[in-house]
Amino acid sequence: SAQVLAIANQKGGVGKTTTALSLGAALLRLGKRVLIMDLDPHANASIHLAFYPENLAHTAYDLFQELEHDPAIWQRIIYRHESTGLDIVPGHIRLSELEVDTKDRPSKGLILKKALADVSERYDYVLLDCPPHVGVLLVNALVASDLLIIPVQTDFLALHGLRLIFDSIRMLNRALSGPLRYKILATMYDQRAGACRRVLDILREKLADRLFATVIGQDTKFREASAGGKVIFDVDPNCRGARAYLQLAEEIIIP
Amino acid sequence: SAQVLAIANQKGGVGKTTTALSLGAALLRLGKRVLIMDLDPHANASIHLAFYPENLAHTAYDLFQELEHDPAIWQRIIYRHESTGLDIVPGHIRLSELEVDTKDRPSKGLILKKALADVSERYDYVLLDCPPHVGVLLVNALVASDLLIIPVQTDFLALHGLRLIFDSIRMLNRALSGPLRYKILATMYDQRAGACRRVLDILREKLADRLFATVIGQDTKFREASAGGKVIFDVDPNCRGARAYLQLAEEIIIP
Ligand SMILES: Nc1ncnc2c1ncn2[C@@H]1O[C@H](COP(=O)(O)OP(=O)(O)OP(=O)(O)O)[C@@H](O)[C@H]1O
Ligand SMILES: Nc1ncnc2c1ncn2[C@@H]1O[C@H](COP(=O)(O)OP(=O)(O)OP(=O)(O)O)[C@@H](O)[C@H]1O
Ligand SMILES: [Mg+2]
Ligand SMILES: [Mg+2]
Repeated sequence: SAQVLAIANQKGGVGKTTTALSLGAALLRLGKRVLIMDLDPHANASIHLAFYPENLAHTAYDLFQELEHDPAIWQRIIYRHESTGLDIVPGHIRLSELEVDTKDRPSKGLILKKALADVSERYDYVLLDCPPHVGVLLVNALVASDLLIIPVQTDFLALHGLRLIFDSIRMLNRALSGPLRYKILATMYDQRAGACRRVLDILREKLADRLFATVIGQDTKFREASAGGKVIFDVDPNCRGARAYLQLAEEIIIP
Repeated sequence: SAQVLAIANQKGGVGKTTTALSLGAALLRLGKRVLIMDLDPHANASIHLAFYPENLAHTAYDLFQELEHDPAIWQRIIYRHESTGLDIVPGHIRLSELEVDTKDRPSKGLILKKALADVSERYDYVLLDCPPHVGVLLVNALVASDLLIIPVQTDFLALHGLRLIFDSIRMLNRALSGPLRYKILATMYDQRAGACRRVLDILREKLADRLFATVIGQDTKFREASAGGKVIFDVDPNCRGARAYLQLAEEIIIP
């Protein structure tokens, strides 16, 4: 049954979406069946693959709108991205209304976990691209996840931000049925910057095996990928960024 | 009297804080008196200058807590950063409580504008570093601002994000007393990336004089600056990043 990987960090622009798409594509290349769920109202992952939420009748928003869960909903909200073979449930701006909508709904944090049971046999990995906010969407993602991947930039402020992340995790652990499994992923690492190297050393020392061995280096090819609506492997499968995410996929498959 | 520059974009990690600190430092070097206000609960600008909110008795949060405005508050919340000469009002995580706190307070969007009148003669420029959220803090910043600077990364998704920004601006214009003056600043421009160049061309074509002529290029030295708690000018005043922000300061002083 599917391993659910939540990709979250309340800080913006740290590589959550890039990780969801690149890791998803890497797992696919290694023969795994992959579903990407775009839980971000800004729907960046969806837009990247040319699924424009305003043009779609059905998106991730439908899942949170159902009053009675119907397994047939998955037929409507899963889209196949032909050129990569990735399956995606697109996001939508209306996801931002959920904070208010689900306020009085009991067990509102369990909606996604329960729904995912229907597709658990169809995929090896389900990747959840999360918005940079703490809220009902993030709680759903964490409750549903088997592993939380936290992309963290290798800069000084990110170290300080880690404290905030761990405070949130501690708070959430009280609400969750079991302790949250998480692992930090160093992203946008610039080996030319001494500051980056120092931060990476500190992360390795403080986090030990809570830090992926794979470090995602800065690679300008990700912008080409974004502009062309492609995943990194379809821009240059041998570039630094592509090889890094492939290595990350292997690290996840064989832990 | 002081020109108030709000630096905002609901997307994370686009260079708001880097712009607040670097532009502030640049204006200082050009002989202007500068105050930076850190309106972000994550207080990145403050932490960068080694003002740790948890160790401070008084921060920007005090301003929004006063039931009756007392001009003497500025003596408590303005700190001088000795090595740069920058004045800063540090942020604090409690700023995030304001969304709830000020819910029932009339004219809650005017708090900052009214308070700033007390220091308007002491500074030439007041820079407001905003959080990546739409909320009461952002409204206060926009109501108080003479110019909204919107840092935008030169990538494909940022173009799509522009639409969201303009929707917000249109919505806010109805609430504000006058139309919002804004100008886009292209940031993290990577000249080696064809994708970046294409996005910059589109921005120039679509925005015309709503786009600063100055483009902030990608510069690894900003990470050194962040790690050392320095502004870019104290790392290398001749590097690409430093010269770009100096050029931006000149563009703002002589519009
Ligand atoms: N390793 C990398 N090297 C260079 N650029 C990168 C890398 N990873 C991501 N980027 C770029 O950085 C920007 C932000 O990345 P991304 O959208 O993945 O972050 P995010 O955490 O999902 O942001 P948000 O919080 O807005 O959802 C994008 O332009 C992306 O192409
Ligand atoms: N021109 C640049 N070249 C290289 N790195 C940059 C540049 N501008 C900013 N950065 C780096 O990018 C990261 C994000 O920048 P910054 O914190 O200024 O963004 P922000 O919009 O304030 O983020 P947030 O939304 O979290 O407040 C920081 O590590 C910063 O040092
Ligand atoms: Mg994202
Ligand atoms: Mg910031």
